[in-house]
Amino acid sequence: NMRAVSGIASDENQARIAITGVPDQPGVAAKIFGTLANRNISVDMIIQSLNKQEINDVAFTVSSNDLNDALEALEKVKSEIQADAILHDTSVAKVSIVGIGMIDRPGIAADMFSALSEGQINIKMIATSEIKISCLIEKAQAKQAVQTIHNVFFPEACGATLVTD
Amino acid sequence: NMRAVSGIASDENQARIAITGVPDQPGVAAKIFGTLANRNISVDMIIQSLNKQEINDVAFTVSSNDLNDALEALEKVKSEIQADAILHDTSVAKVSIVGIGMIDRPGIAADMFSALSEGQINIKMIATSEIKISCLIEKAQAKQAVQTIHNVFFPEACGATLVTD
Ligand SMILES: C[C@@H](O)[C@H](N)C(=O)O
Ligand SMILES: C[C@@H](O)[C@H](N)C(=O)O
Repeated sequence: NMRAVSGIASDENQARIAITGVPDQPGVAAKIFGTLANRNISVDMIIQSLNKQEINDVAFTVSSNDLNDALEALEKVKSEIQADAILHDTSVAKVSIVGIGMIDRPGIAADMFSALSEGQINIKMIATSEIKISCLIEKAQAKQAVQTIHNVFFPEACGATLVTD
Repeated sequence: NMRAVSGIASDENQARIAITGVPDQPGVAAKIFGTLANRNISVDMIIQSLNKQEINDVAFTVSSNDLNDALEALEKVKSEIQADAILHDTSVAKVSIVGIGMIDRPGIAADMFSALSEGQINIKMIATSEIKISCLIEKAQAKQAVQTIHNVFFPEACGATLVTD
């Protein structure tokens, strides 16, 4: 399991935006992200889970530097997309494990989530791909998160650094 | 914009599972995915968006062949993780665009979402990474989805195939 993971990354310069209560209909996602693209705002994680009664939330992260521009742009289309609210959270960090073919390795995501759980670190959002498993967590816990994940996936490295004369 | 995308993929052999109403606390995600890993069930997209009042939903996809095993395993831990429900949907397909460095290209995701919207195809779930933007849609619309996305990102190819004698 451990060898599939080649690295751990942490990004504390992200802000999370969530557009809540939008109609779950064609065109909504296009409007949201088209609006951001028109302002040349790059979006990192886009996460949309299942709807409830034809209503959904669309969450995503942007660079902290782009947060104000993004919010301003989205406010302009808020009524058009019939959103209940546009929420944001700057107190987040994205912690990821990177590897090859992780999807075919059941247990890698579970091990990452266990590592965070061991550190009492709550997982706010999750997005995965074959080469990257990312969790959004509390920014203040980012360094601890990297450490606990490192202990799980690179235990021999930790053993070496503990040797003192 | 168009050149960043190297391909379009469609997978009609996935089933979506959603575990709803779980406490948004450390250990929950680890329990869910540890349970699946113990049965050697591979998980594809894991999507968890923001919580509401300390409660969250965790959605993910598995291969259709693994659906029954996955549901059986999750039922056993349902009360331990205090889930309201374990839902599933087999009528889904995952449609993705694949490329390099797509996160730094605002507008690629928007173009994909627009393509689907043009085809009146509702986007049920979204998960993204730098090299892959994936949408879960209605299975019956998978082929149409690939076609509309292809028209947007590879227009010259479509032009060629429309020539008839
Ligand atoms: C919510 C949003 O993703 C909507 N379902 C759409 O297709 O655009
Ligand atoms: C909901 C689940 O992701 C929870 N927040 C956890 O950390 O495990």
